[in-house]
Amino acid sequence: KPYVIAVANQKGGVGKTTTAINLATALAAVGRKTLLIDLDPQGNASTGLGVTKEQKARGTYDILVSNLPLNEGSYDTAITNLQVTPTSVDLSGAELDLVDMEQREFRLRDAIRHSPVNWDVVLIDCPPSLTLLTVNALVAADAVLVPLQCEFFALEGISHLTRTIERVKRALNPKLEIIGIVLTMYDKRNRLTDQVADDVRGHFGKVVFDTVIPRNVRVSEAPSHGLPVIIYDHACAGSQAYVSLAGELIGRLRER
Amino acid sequence: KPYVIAVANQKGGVGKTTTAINLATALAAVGRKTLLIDLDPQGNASTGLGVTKEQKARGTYDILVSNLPLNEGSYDTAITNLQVTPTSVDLSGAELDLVDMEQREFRLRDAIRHSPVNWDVVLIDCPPSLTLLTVNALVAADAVLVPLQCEFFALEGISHLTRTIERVKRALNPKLEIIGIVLTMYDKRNRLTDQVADDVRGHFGKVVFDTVIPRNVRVSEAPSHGLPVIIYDHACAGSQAYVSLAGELIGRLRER
Ligand SMILES: Nc1ncnc2c1ncn2[C@@H]1O[C@H](COP(=O)(O)OP(=O)(O)OP(=O)(O)O)[C@@H](O)[C@H]1O
Ligand SMILES: Nc1ncnc2c1ncn2[C@@H]1O[C@H](COP(=O)(O)OP(=O)(O)OP(=O)(O)O)[C@@H](O)[C@H]1O
Ligand SMILES: [Mg+2]
Ligand SMILES: [Mg+2]
Repeated sequence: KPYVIAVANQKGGVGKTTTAINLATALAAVGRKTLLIDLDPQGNASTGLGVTKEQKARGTYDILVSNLPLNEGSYDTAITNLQVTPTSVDLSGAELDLVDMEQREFRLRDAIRHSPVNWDVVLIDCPPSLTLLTVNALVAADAVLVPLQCEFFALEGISHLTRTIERVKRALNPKLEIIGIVLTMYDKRNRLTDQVADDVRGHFGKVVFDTVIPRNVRVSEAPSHGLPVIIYDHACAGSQAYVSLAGELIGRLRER
Repeated sequence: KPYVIAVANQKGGVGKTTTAINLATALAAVGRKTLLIDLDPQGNASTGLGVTKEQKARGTYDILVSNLPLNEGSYDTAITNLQVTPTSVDLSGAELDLVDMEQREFRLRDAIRHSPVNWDVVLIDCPPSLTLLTVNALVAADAVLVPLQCEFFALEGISHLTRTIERVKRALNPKLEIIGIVLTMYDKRNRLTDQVADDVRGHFGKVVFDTVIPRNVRVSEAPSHGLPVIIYDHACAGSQAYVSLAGELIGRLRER
């Protein structure tokens, strides 16, 4: 049974997709059979891993709404041990389609449970919202990993996210926990960055990963080449940080 | 009857809220009676204009779901001629509440039409999604203003947004148009930025505003003071760009 991690934060543009892609790649590189499920209608995780338009035609939407088995909507990537469940813009219709369905919050959890393939880890890239798609991810997950941009607006939304996680934990998924908060787009020239980082560490303590992801232009260039940054430019500061983060995550997975 | 502009883009973190706040402030500063409606459950536009927690308790959710008149959910700000309709996290429940309602896509349009107050311009800050809340904004709007970050993932989503605008125009709001696309967080040190900017101008031509908003740390500091950047630091590059953008927008409004 795979360990399932939802990469979630309703604040937009904080590095959810970038974190999901690079952690999935790093976990695959150290031999863990990994699946990355793209749950965002924008399909950025699919593109960032070089998935073709044809592959996107059968993926997350069909799994959630038409009961397609998860392994039939998952594809190999250029990276050994890493598969991806792609999505297309159809997925934005799933929010309305799911509303009237039985067990609408459990569709993704059941799709993972009933799959014959034995992944070690499943990562879910969530959209920037807390509606039914993200709730599906939180119900299916063992843990949530929260990328948090070191900016004022991003800090403001964190309590809404933790309250939602608590609600899902109480009502739908008792095992759910926050496995870690990772500070992203850290820019040491910007005074506000340090203030936000201090606030977050003060409030969440050890839950916050030691590794901080710096703002690094190579990270934003990688998706246009259909590659994770840790492959596109493994020596840059962004890649080094993601490799270090993967190391910390694996340590926390071992403890559980 | 006010001219209504939806500030929208389903890609997260591209500068929707920052653009809505600063354009609203600039329009108010030149004498236009302006209302900014916060349609994002994160409530960043409300916070960025210094709205109190008490005011947030009665706003967009009540207007959309419980028929509260728009002017009863709108408050004066510290800025002359600028009012705001705040929101709180309750609004994320509106997506599900609206689904079974009559005329669910027209709730915001009707609230604006039935209001006794005569604003000149209404700006709507949209959430990072294309679900019922954003559709309400597109149906209520005369035009859409699209902030576009000069990054690869942001460029990928633009065709999904334009198709959605076309669909709403055909089915629900024939007058809807794109009044402009503004390039945000422009960083001239980053080669990718220029490539994306060239792509966008090549594809959208004159629709793209001449004014480009530079990445500027003062912009991200302003919200922690509850002020728009054009007031927090009117001389910085970010503010100058927003004032210039407002000038271009006013020119386009005059033409219509
Ligand atoms: N460390 C970094 N340095 C520089 N740019 C980054 C970094 N991390 C992410 N980016 C860029 O910032 C933008 C936002 O990141 P990303 O798309 O991963 O965020 P997201 O939270 O998934 O966004 P959304 O809310 O739209 O799903 C992207 O263009 C990405 O390439
Ligand atoms: N020109 C700029 N320079 C530097 N930082 C900026 C700029 N514009 C916006 N920001 C910062 O970038 C972050 C994202 O901007 P903003 O919140 O306005 O985007 P958004 O599109 O409204 O996000 P969401 O999709 O979550 O609603 C914020 O922390 C904001 O302060
Ligand atoms: Mg994303
Ligand atoms: Mg916003």
